[in-house]
Amino acid sequence: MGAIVAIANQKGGVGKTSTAVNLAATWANLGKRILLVDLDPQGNATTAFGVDKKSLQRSIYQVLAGRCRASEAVVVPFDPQPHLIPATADLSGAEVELVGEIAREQRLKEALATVADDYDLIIIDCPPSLGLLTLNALVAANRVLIPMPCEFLPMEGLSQLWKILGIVQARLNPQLTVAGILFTMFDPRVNLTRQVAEEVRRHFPNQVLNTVIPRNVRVSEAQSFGQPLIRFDHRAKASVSYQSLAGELAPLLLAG
Amino acid sequence: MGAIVAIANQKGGVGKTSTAVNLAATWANLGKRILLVDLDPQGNATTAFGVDKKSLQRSIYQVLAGRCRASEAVVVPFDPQPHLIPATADLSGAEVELVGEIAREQRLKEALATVADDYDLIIIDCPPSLGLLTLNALVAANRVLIPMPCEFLPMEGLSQLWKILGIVQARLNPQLTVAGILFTMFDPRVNLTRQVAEEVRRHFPNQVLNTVIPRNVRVSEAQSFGQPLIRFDHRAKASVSYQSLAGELAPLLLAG
Ligand SMILES: Nc1ncnc2c1ncn2[C@@H]1O[C@H](COP(=O)(O)OP(=O)(O)OP(=O)(O)O)[C@@H](O)[C@H]1O
Ligand SMILES: Nc1ncnc2c1ncn2[C@@H]1O[C@H](COP(=O)(O)OP(=O)(O)OP(=O)(O)O)[C@@H](O)[C@H]1O
Ligand SMILES: [Mg+2]
Ligand SMILES: [Mg+2]
Repeated sequence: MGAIVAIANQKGGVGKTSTAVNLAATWANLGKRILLVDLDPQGNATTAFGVDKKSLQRSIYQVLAGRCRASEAVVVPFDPQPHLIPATADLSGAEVELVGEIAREQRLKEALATVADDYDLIIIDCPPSLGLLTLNALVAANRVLIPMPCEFLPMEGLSQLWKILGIVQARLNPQLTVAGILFTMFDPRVNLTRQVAEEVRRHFPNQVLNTVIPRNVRVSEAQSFGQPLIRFDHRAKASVSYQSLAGELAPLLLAG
Repeated sequence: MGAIVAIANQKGGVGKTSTAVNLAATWANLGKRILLVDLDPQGNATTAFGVDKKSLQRSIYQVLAGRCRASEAVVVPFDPQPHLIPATADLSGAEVELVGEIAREQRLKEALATVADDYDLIIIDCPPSLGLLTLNALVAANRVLIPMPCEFLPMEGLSQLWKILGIVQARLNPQLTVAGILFTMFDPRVNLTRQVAEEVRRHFPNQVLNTVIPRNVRVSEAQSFGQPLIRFDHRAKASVSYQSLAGELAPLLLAG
């Protein structure tokens, strides 16, 4: 069974979806069998893969609610890889519905166990919160990747996230380890960017990945065409960076 | 009783907190009596006002849980205005705790009614979700302001948000009207920005505010010093824009 990595950060707009989509597509392009799970009621990963939400029969909501198997919700936006379990707006009901359930944090883990052998890696795109959906992802995953722009408010959120990860490791999922902190929308010309980067490297030694994703409008443009960057413009600055990120993370996430 | 405006958008990182903090401080500078309510477990508005969360006895969590009155949770980070009801991480428990309560969407409305006469305007900074906390804000408020950067994924979220606002108006709060859509982090040199701006103006006629907030690193820098922009650098491009936004919204939010 391959790794399962959650792309998580409760701070909004830090590049979780962009990272999940572009890493999935970059590894798929290299022939890896990749499943991307969209766990955000916004369904941004689903949109970024060009999938029309209105046409979907099933989504991650039905899987979590136990109404269908994970394999039945899988769609294939680009032949042959990556695969996607999409999300629609009804997922926002799942948090409230799961609250009273027994073992509510284990739902996603149990569902993904039924398809894990079909993939080299499963990537989970998390919503901007530390609620039950993200908790399900952190229990299902054995690795967590934390995208963050080098700004003040995202940095402040890092220590809250770190505390939560410690609790999850201690009480729900001892196997969970941090794959790394990924600097996104990075602009080295901006003083604040360099200052925050230095401070994060100091507070979280050996956790910051070498690869940095530059600010690059092609990321948003690709999304407006429903395509991952590797297909939209593989020579774009951010695409090249996501390709070197795929290289840096492969030994950790795709080993064996 | 003055207006209550919720700054809401379930898309993350669109400038909700930056707009809430800078509008509150700009109007306070003009002598208005302003209360900012931080309704996000991240507590970013609290941090952006330089308040040390560890030193707080009470926060919005105790108010929603009925353990103290709203007036008892108010702090004054800058003398004499604006006032703030801060948020701490324990607020993330509120969503789960409120689920089973009767009239759970009315908690904030009832709490703020006890202080509304002390202020010309109350501003609520919402978290990046459409859960119970944001719902409480949309029930307590009579206006909603929607910040959004002119990018593809935030635009896509607008129609989902519009649907939810319709439901809230029909079933929970008929008085709720949209104060406007505010373009943030606006960079006119970027094609995608202009295209999205045009499309939003076409789909939501008469809803887009004239004032646009430019992308300006001084916004983030001010936050790293725990100061609103009007105090940190009132001549910064974004500060000047927030001042003209305060002028554009005053007739709607501060009338009478
Ligand atoms: N490297 C980059 N350069 C420029 N823009 C970027 C970059 N990465 C992401 N973006 C843009 O920034 C916005 C936020 O990114 P994204 O939606 O991936 O973040 P997120 O953390 O998934 O947000 P949310 O918290 O709402 O789920 C998007 O409009 C995206 O197109
Ligand atoms: N006009 C601007 N120019 C440049 N940076 C900005 C601007 N407005 C906001 N920012 C920065 O963008 C990031 C996101 O802004 P902010 O935190 O206000 O958004 P938010 O919608 O409140 O996020 P969340 O969804 O996490 O609550 C912050 O780091 C902030 O400093
Ligand atoms: Mg996302
Ligand atoms: Mg915010």
